[in-house]
Formats: sequence, C-alpha cells, structure tokens
Amino acid sequence: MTRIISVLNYKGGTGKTTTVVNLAAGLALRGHPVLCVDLDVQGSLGTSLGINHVRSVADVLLGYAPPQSCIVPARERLDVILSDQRLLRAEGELWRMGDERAARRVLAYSMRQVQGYDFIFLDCGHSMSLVTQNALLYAGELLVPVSMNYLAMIGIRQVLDTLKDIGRIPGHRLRLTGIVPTMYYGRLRKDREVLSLLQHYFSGQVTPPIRRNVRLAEAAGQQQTIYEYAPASHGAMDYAALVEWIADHA
Amino acid sequence: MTRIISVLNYKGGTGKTTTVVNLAAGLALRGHPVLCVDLDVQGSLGTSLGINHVRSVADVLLGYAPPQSCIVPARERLDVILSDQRLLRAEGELWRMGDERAARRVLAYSMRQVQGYDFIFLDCGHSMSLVTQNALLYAGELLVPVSMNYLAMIGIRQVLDTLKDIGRIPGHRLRLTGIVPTMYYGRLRKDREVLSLLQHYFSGQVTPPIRRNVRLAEAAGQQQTIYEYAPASHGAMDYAALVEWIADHA
Ligand SMILES: Nc1ncnc2c1ncn2[C@@H]1O[C@H](COP(=O)(O)OP(=O)(O)OP(=O)(O)O)[C@@H](O)[C@H]1O
Ligand SMILES: Nc1ncnc2c1ncn2[C@@H]1O[C@H](COP(=O)(O)OP(=O)(O)OP(=O)(O)O)[C@@H](O)[C@H]1O
Ligand SMILES: [Mg+2]
Ligand SMILES: [Mg+2]
Repeated sequence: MTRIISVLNYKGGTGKTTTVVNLAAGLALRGHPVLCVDLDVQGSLGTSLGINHVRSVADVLLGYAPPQSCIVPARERLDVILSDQRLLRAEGELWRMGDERAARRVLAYSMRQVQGYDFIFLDCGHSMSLVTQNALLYAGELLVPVSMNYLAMIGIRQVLDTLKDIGRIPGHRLRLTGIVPTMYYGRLRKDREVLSLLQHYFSGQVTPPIRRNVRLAEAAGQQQTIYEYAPASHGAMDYAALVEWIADHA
Repeated sequence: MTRIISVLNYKGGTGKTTTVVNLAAGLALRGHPVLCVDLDVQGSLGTSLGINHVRSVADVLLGYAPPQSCIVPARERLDVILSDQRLLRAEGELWRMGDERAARRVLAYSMRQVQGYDFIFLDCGHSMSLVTQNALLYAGELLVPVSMNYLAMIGIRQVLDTLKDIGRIPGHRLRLTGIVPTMYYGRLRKDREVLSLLQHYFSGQVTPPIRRNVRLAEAAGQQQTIYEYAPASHGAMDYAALVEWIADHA
C-alpha cells in the first residue's frame, strides 16, 4: 500500500525540501522504492539532487504527457518528477477551467496509473495555490516541517485550516502524520521554548527534531544527499532517526 | 518623488519580511512617511507588526475597496496594507480575466491615487504569481534579500529572469537597487564564500550584510520592530546601516 505524503508549510525556508530529499533518500537506502514529486515552481528538488529532465510535473498537470514519461531516476530506488517555471502556466490553466472542484483533482487523476512505490513524497513548497490543493487531495498523509520561531505556530494553524477544508470533501481523508521541528539549536532559549510548545499542542505527532547543521546546507550546495555528503554528521543521524519514526508511524 | 520598492525572492525564508519591517520602520524613524503593502498570502507583515484590519490588499486587487480604505497606521509615519488568504481568491480572479497583460496591471492602476509617501515597500513574499507580477509592474525598484546558501545564486538568477521579462514591456523600467545578504554568520566558511561570490557578481549592488541575530526573530515574535525590541542589538545596527545605504542609493 503506497503511502502518499505531502510535505507542506506556507512559511518559507522551513526545511521542507531538505526533509523531502533526505527522508526519501534514507527510505530508499533502507530498501523502499520511493518517488518524489516537486510541486514548487522553484524546482529545488532537482537542484538538491543534481537531476535534470526535459519533462516536468507541469506536463502532468497540463496533460501534455503521462506521469511515467516524466519520472526520472535520481538514485538507486529513488525516482523524481521535477518542477520548473512552467508550473505557473499550469496554475493559470487550472484556474481557467472555471471549476475549482475539478481543477484540484487533476493530479490525483493523472497519477492513479503510477504503481510500484512504497512512498510518494510531494514537495508542496510554500505556496497556497490550486497546485497545492491538488497535492493535498492526492495525498493520504501530511508532514509539516517547522523552524523554531514563534510564527511557526501560526504557520501550522494555516496548514491545519486547509486540512479542515480538504477534510470536508466527502471521501477524502488526509492524516496529519507529523510535525518536523527543523534547524533546532538547543542552546537558544527560543528554540527550546518553541519545541516544547509544539510538543505540548501536538503531543504524539512531533517527530524527533532535526538539529541545525551546516552540513545539510552544504550537501544541497553539492547536490548530494546528507548520507552521500556527510554520513557521520548530526544531519545524517537526525534524518536517519526521522526515517525510523516515519516507518513506525504508518 | 515616491520610491516604490518591491522586495522579492522566490526562495522562502530569506529575511524578506524582516527586511521590509525593519527597513521601513528605520526610514519612518528618520522622518520619512512610509507605506508597506503585504502581497504574501501568509500575511506576515501584519503579524510582525501586531496590526489587524478587516480590509486587505485582496480588496484592492478585486476592486472591492479603494486603497485609501485599506491603509491602516502601524507606527508613527508607518502605514500598511495587510494581506490575508483572500489573496488566493484574487489570484484566481486575475487569471480568469483571460488577459494576462491587463491582469498584471491592476495593482499599479488601483494604487495610482495613493500619495504622500517617500517610500512604498511591497513585500512580495516568495510566490511566482500574477500578484507578484502586479507588484513588479507597480514598483520602480527591486531589493532581493538572500540568505547565505549556494542556492542563493540560483534564486537571484530566477528573480533577474523575471526582471528581464518585465523589462521587455515598453514603458516599464525596474531597477535592481540592492541584494541584501541576510542571516550572515561570519564564522561559517559557507557564509563568507557566498558573500564574496555575491560581491564579485553584483559589485556595487550588494548592501551591507544583516548578521544572524536571534533578536530579529524574537522581535517578530513579540510583534515589534527591532528598534522597539532590542535597539542596541546587532540586528538594529545592521538594519540602521541598511537604511542609510538605501537612502544613499536612490
Ligand atoms: N537542519 C538544517 N541545518 C542547517 N541548514 C539547513 C537545515 N535544513 C535546511 N537547511 C538549509 O536552509 C535553507 C532552507 O531549507 P529548505 O530549502 O529545505 O527549506 P524549504 O522549506 O524547502 O524552503 P522553500 O520555502 O523555499 O521551499 C537551505 O539552504 C537548506 O540547505
Ligand atoms: N538576521 C536574522 N537573524 C536571525 N533570524 C532572522 C534574521 N532574519 C530573519 N530571521 C528570522 O528567520 C525567519 C524567516 O525570516 P522572514 O520571515 O523575514 O523571511 P521571509 O523571506 O519573509 O520568509 P517567507 O518566504 O516565508 O516570506 C523568521 O522567523 C525571522 O524572524
Ligand atoms: Mg523547498
Ligand atoms: Mg515573508
């Protein structure tokens, strides 16, 4: 049974792409076939893995090509569908359908033929858009990476409000699987306070935190996963722990 | 002559809102009347200043209200037009106009009656959207806050590509006034390398860096400007230096 997990936070720069890359890569290293779909117009998934392809998720949404021809291998057992600026074009076309209910089901409908993965991650980036709604209706689970700022609570609230809206649609359940504290630096009181606030309000759903670790930023700059770039670093340890947590919280 | 300055980076979390708040507040403290317009659906400008209003920039874009009735005072000489999730609705309506050329001029047209400010800042957030294009056609200048990661160069490239597209429109000139290095931590080699790369490629246009300073994050959590929350901090010093640089680079 494929677990389809959307990774979303409307707040920018909260470690979403870093989490998608290293969570997916960690699961692939454990033997799971994984697909990552980039739904952020910035295309950072491809940049972070050093992968290019002429086809993108825009082709899937616009109906120009079947998903299978947009899938490209990134690592062993790790495939991706990339994104690019044509996603803005796709957003426009979705709005112009004039039927929001149909417009937000395009991705789920196109992707129904995609088989054979244990996990499909959707990097929703940070936009509140029809493309994001497509991701939330295709997914069965939601992960929310949050950085350690008091505004983090507001960000989660906005995502949960969207969850409620999606939840009201008959036949569609989207489970909040986890809140991932990112860039955690325990020596800052602010970080300790925000983490304990999260654990208080979302007990049971807060994953082990990902510590601030410059190796994670460097790895992306080198277009490598953390396990390739710095396998002994805190970043690798923390994402390996997250891999286990995700596997245990199916 | 009002300086209309859009603040944009498609990369999330690069200090855009923090820069808009503290640059605007610093100019207001120097005696300049300033207006800030939030064009990010997350509405972080209002949250950062502790300001609420029933009207938002969505009302301006949808034509529901004139800008004057959407303007709310935030501090002495500092006014704001807030944003909210209705901005997604506005984006949809702009697409449904079916005429992209007209759809991206709505903001400039509505705001032409707004007078009396020395500076108008547009917090464009991180989305590539029709709303952002509206901001870029209304503005005369562009500021790009970048955080110290190698992906920062890619982010600037994407913004400059948009600049070129806007530049091809007859009668519209948008000047890249500055690239603002944010969250700079000089003890990291990565940060020193990225800063010198920026200074090499954009010499003359790179502002003094804003150092990483937890007071800036705490100030936003307290819904205060840095000058209110921690006037003696590095954050306050660095943004005051940016205020001078902006004033000198008209
Ligand atoms: N734990 C960490 N420690 C240090 N740096 C990190 C960590 N996690 C992510 N980063 C770096 O912080 C920056 C933002 O991370 P990332 O791009 O994953 O965030 P995002 O939420 O995907 O951003 P966006 O909203 O633009 O999609 C990147 O340069 C990344 O390399
Ligand atoms: N120089 C700094 N030092 C420490 N923290 C900072 C600094 N600048 C900003 N921050 C904090 O980093 C986070 C991201 O900053 P900010 O919200 O200004 O970025 P943004 O580019 O507006 O993000 P978004 O893409 O979501 O609009 C905030 O919690 C902010 O308080
Ligand atoms: Mg991302
Ligand atoms: Mg912002």
